[in-house]
Amino acid sequence: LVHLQHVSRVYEMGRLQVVALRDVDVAIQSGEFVAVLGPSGSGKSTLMHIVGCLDRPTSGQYTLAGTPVAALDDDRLAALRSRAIGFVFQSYNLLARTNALENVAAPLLYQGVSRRERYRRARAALERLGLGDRVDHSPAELSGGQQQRVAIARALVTDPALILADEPTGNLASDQGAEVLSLFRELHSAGRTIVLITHDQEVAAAAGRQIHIRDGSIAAGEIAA
Amino acid sequence: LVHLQHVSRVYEMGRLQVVALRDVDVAIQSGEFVAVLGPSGSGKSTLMHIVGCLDRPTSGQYTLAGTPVAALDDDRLAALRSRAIGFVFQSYNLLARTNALENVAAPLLYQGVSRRERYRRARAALERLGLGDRVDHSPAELSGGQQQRVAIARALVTDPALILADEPTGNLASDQGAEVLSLFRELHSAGRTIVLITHDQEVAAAAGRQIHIRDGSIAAGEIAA
Ligand SMILES: Nc1ncnc2c1ncn2[C@@H]1O[C@H](COP(=O)(O)OP(=O)(O)OP(=O)(O)O)[C@@H](O)[C@H]1O
Ligand SMILES: Nc1ncnc2c1ncn2[C@@H]1O[C@H](COP(=O)(O)OP(=O)(O)OP(=O)(O)O)[C@@H](O)[C@H]1O
Ligand SMILES: [Mg+2]
Ligand SMILES: [Mg+2]
Repeated sequence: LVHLQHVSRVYEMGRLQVVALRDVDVAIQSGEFVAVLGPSGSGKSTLMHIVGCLDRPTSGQYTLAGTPVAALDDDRLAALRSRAIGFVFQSYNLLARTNALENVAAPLLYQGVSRRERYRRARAALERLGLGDRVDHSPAELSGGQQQRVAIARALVTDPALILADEPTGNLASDQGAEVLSLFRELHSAGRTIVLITHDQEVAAAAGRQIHIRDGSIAAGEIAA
Repeated sequence: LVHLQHVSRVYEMGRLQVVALRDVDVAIQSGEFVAVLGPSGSGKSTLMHIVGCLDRPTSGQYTLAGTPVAALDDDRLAALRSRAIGFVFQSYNLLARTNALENVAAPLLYQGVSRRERYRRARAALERLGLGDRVDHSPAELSGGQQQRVAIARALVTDPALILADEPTGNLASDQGAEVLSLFRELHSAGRTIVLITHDQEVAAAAGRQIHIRDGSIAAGEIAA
């Protein structure tokens, strides 16, 4: 499903260059549950943005379900992304002055789903995450952990084949974190592919395989499940 | 130092009311290290914003170092806050398009410190948090965990007597989280008062006392150290 070969990502900052990813090879089969771990600043989110077609590699090849991503223009990339990939951002990226229901329903706008059906599915996703009584709250009227759960509901509402989650339980106490993890396990056993960045050992242990990143490089020995 | 009596905080949302804190009594002595725990949405950040003079109670009394906070107008409250309190926000609240050095130096502007001295102290605080090589990066050019450490450096740069931290290690892997915790312990043994919201059991165990909040109320039996 996901295949990166010799992928690097370099940020230009005036005269300086910051190497976020350095010659990275990653292969993720359809239906896998993979955890990505590494210190702060090691390149985890950068890797995830590339896998999620939100950013392009500086060099190297990325093929998604057999298609070379470099061959797709921005419109076709956006269409592929909105149909096949659900993304939970590390900083949530919720729309301000928009309530939780509308935030969660937004990805369905591109799928041609009726307004009534969009809101029905969005409400169901929010209830699944324990936020049935917060559907009318905007991000500023929600706690940090509630915003995080809205971001998770939004990533799942289109029922995507590939789910990418960047520290999805970072702001949740252990019981709510465990509920989110059991939701991901359920989606995995229903055949979804899940790639999840975490520094929580319990969450990492739930995955079938772990990828360790340090200073932009993948540590050896990660291929075994 | 911090004394809340019968404090409530109610948010108005059109016709609805959301009770975030309900009749809360909290007393924190100068020099204590206290952890605040509770599920997502239970009122932890709301409590911290009131203690930090960033928000006012709907009812009840709050006295800080013997002064009733209700008697202070907004200007005197802001002066007290910028001199005596360091705050690490759950969502960092860094200034966009402003590099890490300027973000960290900003609180010193109100203290009448020379530009040269502001930058010297800001650089030292960033180096203390392992970000000596990221001083020129704006928040968009930093990872999540790096942004969190910039927010911590900014809270400490004025050497405040009271440090309030809202999930300060939420985005940090265990080794960097441990470094932040040892920094807080150092500040505590130097006599600073620390109140820290966390869901990480190891961090909570470092505190002398724990306060548990659930649905806006403090659970009984938290007074013992
Ligand atoms: N502006 C607001 N309007 C209405 N309700 C609000 C507002 N801000 C917060 N709330 C509600 O108040 C309650 C307490 O929020 P608070 O941010 O204090 O929770 P918290 O304990 O910090 O949670 P978390 O661990 O998720 O950060 C939540 O249920 C939240 O939905
Ligand atoms: N726009 C940018 N310009 C320059 N450097 C950047 C930019 N974005 C990220 N970086 C750098 O790239 C490196 C990798 O960042 P990334 O966000 O992938 O880390 P991460 O592993 O997700 O860390 P964290 O656990 O703290 O979220 C970091 O050192 C960061 O400072
Ligand atoms: Mg990251
Ligand atoms: Mg909070």
